[in-house]
Amino acid sequence: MRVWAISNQKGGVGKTTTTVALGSLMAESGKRTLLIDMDPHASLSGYIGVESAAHGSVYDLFGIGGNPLPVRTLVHATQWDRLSVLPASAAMITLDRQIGTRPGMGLVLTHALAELAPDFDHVLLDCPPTLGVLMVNALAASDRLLVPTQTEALALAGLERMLRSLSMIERSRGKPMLRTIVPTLYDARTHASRACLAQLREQYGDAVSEAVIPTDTQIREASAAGVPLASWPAARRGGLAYRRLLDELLALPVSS
Amino acid sequence: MRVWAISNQKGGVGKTTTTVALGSLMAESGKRTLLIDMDPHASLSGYIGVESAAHGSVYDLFGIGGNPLPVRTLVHATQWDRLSVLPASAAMITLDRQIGTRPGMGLVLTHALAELAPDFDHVLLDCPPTLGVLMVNALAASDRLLVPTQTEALALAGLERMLRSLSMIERSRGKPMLRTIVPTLYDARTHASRACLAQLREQYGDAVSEAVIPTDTQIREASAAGVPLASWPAARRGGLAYRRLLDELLALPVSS
Ligand SMILES: Nc1ncnc2c1ncn2[C@@H]1O[C@H](COP(=O)(O)OP(=O)(O)OP(=O)(O)O)[C@@H](O)[C@H]1O
Ligand SMILES: Nc1ncnc2c1ncn2[C@@H]1O[C@H](COP(=O)(O)OP(=O)(O)OP(=O)(O)O)[C@@H](O)[C@H]1O
Ligand SMILES: [Mg+2]
Ligand SMILES: [Mg+2]
Repeated sequence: MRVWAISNQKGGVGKTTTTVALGSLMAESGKRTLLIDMDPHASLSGYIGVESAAHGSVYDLFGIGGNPLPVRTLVHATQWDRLSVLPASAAMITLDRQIGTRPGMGLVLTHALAELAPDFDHVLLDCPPTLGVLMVNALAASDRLLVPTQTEALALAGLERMLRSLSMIERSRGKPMLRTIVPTLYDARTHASRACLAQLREQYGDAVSEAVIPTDTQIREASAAGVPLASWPAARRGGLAYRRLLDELLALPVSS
Repeated sequence: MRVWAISNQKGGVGKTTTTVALGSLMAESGKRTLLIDMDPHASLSGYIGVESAAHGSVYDLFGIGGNPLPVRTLVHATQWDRLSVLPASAAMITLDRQIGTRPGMGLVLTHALAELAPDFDHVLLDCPPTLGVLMVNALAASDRLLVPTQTEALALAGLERMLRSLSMIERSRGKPMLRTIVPTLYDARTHASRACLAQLREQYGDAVSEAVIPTDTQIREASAAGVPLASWPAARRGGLAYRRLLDELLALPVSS
């Protein structure tokens, strides 16, 4: 089982879109795939249509005010073969405050995923645009971090700040994190986008994926319809870019 | 002194852009204006070029591990007349965990702003895409909440979730929060954008501003250049929309 965390402290860069797109392509290619919504705003849960009210959520893994629920009871099948979801809930907003500096709460997700190892080939963690206890859990549990980055100037400056903050948190992991920066919302017609992509490659070299995700209005249409990218053939440009990205990622080494 | 909080749990909807645009227009019209960056990712501080390393930040108001710094020492002039900034810093990431459930930490900003009341006509709070202790402070300290909302389907569903979560937090204020929903990144050419705007107005009525902020690539150019909207004449469409929004907001009642 490979675990991928998809994160960026900058908002609206395509984290949820990337998680659902890659997950749906993995499931389409025959892999048993689990999407976990780590964002209290529950965008992924809303996109896929698996709301936490009926099912329980990532919150219940932490056992605040009671016993933690077994992770298998929180995982739900979707209408797409081999694609399951563990939803988020608004209650996750309060996790940082409730946990405070209590030790050991950074490994809650790692232990839960160890139980699921026989059931899934891939697990993708859609992270919130913050670096709190949910992000600490995601980093500890994952093999590789994907950082969707919008190809525009402020986002580049933000990326540097984010990677600095991340290395503060990664120290708690003990081993360095494998990272891939994924350029998103790329518009080849604008000079600003092209200049940003060139700067990303210059500054971060091989850490930047070859595949670049273009702006494709059909991606927005697919999310409005609640249909993952693999099942939305009209998103030709976006679909092709995410398939290339997936091929590239699967060829990369898995962490030791 | 009027205090405005600009927030949405959804990322990338134009919170920072709206804060800087409105602030720069207020300063241009002769009002003494303070922008406060409440986001640990420090987008606004990066945009305006006031980094916390040299100056201290919102973090220092909370006095974690020492005495809080006087707010006046944290406020810095910018190169634009009557426009000042109180920057953010990455240390703010840890505030929720460090504060935990300690009482009284929701009014830190309210007390700090009381000291600044003689110095400013407007204070704008650029909030992070989360609802933690920084957001609790922003709500307690502000007269009106502006919620930039992208005119696309997932963002509408997210708005409902966000407003539900907000009312959980607002209870700690004791009095209801005046809110204005500001449609952003609007593209009149697409059916999806037009349909979303119509649904926003149907669902939220007068809580939605008349002014609608269109997608304007010059807005992105202005932020890449680190120049606030009022000083970037090329952003004609965006500039006009934000001036209309400002006129509309200044005509609204201030909370009791
Ligand atoms: N390649 C793309 N082309 C066009 N639209 C896109 C693309 N990727 C994402 N979007 C749109 O951009 C918006 C933001 O995307 P998304 O919600 O995936 O970002 P996010 O980083 O998960 O945001 P948040 O910070 O709120 O979690 C959505 O409306 C989505 O449909
Ligand atoms: N009206 C607009 N037209 C074109 N681009 C815009 C507009 N408003 C915002 N943008 C661009 O969209 C991106 C996101 O905007 P911004 O950073 O202001 O959003 P945010 O809500 O503050 O994001 P975060 O959730 O990370 O705080 C930026 O690249 C910005 O330049
Ligand atoms: Mg998301
Ligand atoms: Mg912002």
